[in-house]
Amino acid sequence: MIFLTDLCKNYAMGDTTVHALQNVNCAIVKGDFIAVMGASGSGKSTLMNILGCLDIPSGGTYMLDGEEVQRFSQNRLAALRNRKMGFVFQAFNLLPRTTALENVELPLMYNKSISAGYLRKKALEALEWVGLRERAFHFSNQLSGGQQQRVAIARAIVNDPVILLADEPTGNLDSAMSVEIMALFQRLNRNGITVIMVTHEPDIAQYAMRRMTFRDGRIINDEKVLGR
Amino acid sequence: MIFLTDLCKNYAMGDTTVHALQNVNCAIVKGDFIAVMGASGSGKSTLMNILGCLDIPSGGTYMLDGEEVQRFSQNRLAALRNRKMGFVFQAFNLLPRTTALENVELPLMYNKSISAGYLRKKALEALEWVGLRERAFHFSNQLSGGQQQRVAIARAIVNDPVILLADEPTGNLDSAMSVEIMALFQRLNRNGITVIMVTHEPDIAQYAMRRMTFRDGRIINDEKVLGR
Ligand SMILES: Nc1ncnc2c1ncn2[C@@H]1O[C@H](COP(=O)(O)OP(=O)(O)OP(=O)(O)O)[C@@H](O)[C@H]1O
Ligand SMILES: Nc1ncnc2c1ncn2[C@@H]1O[C@H](COP(=O)(O)OP(=O)(O)OP(=O)(O)O)[C@@H](O)[C@H]1O
Ligand SMILES: [Mg+2]
Ligand SMILES: [Mg+2]
Repeated sequence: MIFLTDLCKNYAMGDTTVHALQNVNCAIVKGDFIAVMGASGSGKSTLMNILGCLDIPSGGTYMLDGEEVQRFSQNRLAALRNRKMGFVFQAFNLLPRTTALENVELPLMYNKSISAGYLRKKALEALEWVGLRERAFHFSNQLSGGQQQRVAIARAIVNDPVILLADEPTGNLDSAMSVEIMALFQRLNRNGITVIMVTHEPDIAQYAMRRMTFRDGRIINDEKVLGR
Repeated sequence: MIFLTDLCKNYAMGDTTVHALQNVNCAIVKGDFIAVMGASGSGKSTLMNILGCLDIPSGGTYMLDGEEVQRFSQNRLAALRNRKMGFVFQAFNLLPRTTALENVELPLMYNKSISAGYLRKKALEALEWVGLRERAFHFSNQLSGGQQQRVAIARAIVNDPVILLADEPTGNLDSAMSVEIMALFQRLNRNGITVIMVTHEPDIAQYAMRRMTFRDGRIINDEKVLGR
């Protein structure tokens, strides 16, 4: 389903170059549940942004369902993103001066075929799944950090994405809430959604089926999670 | 040093009221190292914002070194904040279009008595302590999530605060880097800085001397960390 071949991402900084990703090679199949780990600055978010069609590589190939995505125009990338991807950003990126409900409804608005009533129903359901039904009408700045993170998760799943990309989805959640979110991700994964999640917490990585470890822009380890 | 008496914080939301903090009572002495824990939405950041003079309570008293801070004007709060507090925000709040070094120098700029050379030297040293000396000239949007978090930590400690308030300071850091940041906090604490840190990770709370647990805006537990 996904093939990355010699994928590279560089940033030119005056007379030095930051090699954020260097010759990344991997295959991801439909229904995978992958935990991406590695030190701060090792390239995890850069990989997620390329997989989620939010950024393009400097070199190499990103093959998705038989098409070379790194060749796509901005418009084709945006269309693919809206149709197939759900993204939980490391910094949440909620719209300010917008309620939790409006933030979650946003991905559905690209879909001209659904009614306003159905849109609202789906968004409220997604908020229910993350325990935030009663915060639906709070503005994003009236929510705690963990509540903002959960709104970002609801927004990522409301449009039934094929691929869910979650960058540190439990970074601001206590253990009990983290377990609930992981149970939700496992349920989505059993229903066929491919889940790729960055986490620095080994307890959270345990919920995945496969663990990929980054160092200095390269994959140094890619193995099955024991017992899964 | 700090006494909170019947501290309350409410938000009026149309016909309902959110009780973010309800009758919080506690004493904090100079040199304390406190881990604040509790579920998402339980009032931890609200407490931190009031302690850090970024917000005022709806009721009750905040006594700091013999003065009732909840009576202060905005100007007096700002002066107290700049002189005594270092704050690591849950969302980092770095200035965009500003380098890591400039972000860290910012708290020092209020101090008219220090030279530009000394200001730069102190800021570079703080970046060194969080392992980011070589990222000093990156802009904040050119840093990874964990790098941004560490710049926020450097900025909070550069002005030799009396009280360091850190809201989820390791939320985006891997284990090795988290251990380094905790060693830094312990070193600062041994040098006399009072450290109050929100964390949802029990392994991180272990570095503190005292653990305070919140639920629904109240302190339900306040005890010494075993073995410390
Ligand atoms: N400006 C606001 N208006 C209305 N409600 C608010 C506002 N700010 C915070 N709240 C509510 O107050 C409660 C406490 O928020 P707070 O940010 O202190 O929680 P927290 O313990 O830090 O949570 P987290 O672990 O998720 O960061 C939450 O239920 C939140 O929805
Ligand atoms: N726009 C940019 N310009 C220059 N360098 C960048 C830019 N964006 C990221 N980098 C650098 O690329 C490297 C990888 O960044 P990335 O965000 O992928 O790391 P990460 O593994 O997600 O880290 P973290 O765990 O801290 O979130 C970092 O060293 C970072 O400083
Ligand atoms: Mg990252
Ligand atoms: Mg908080």
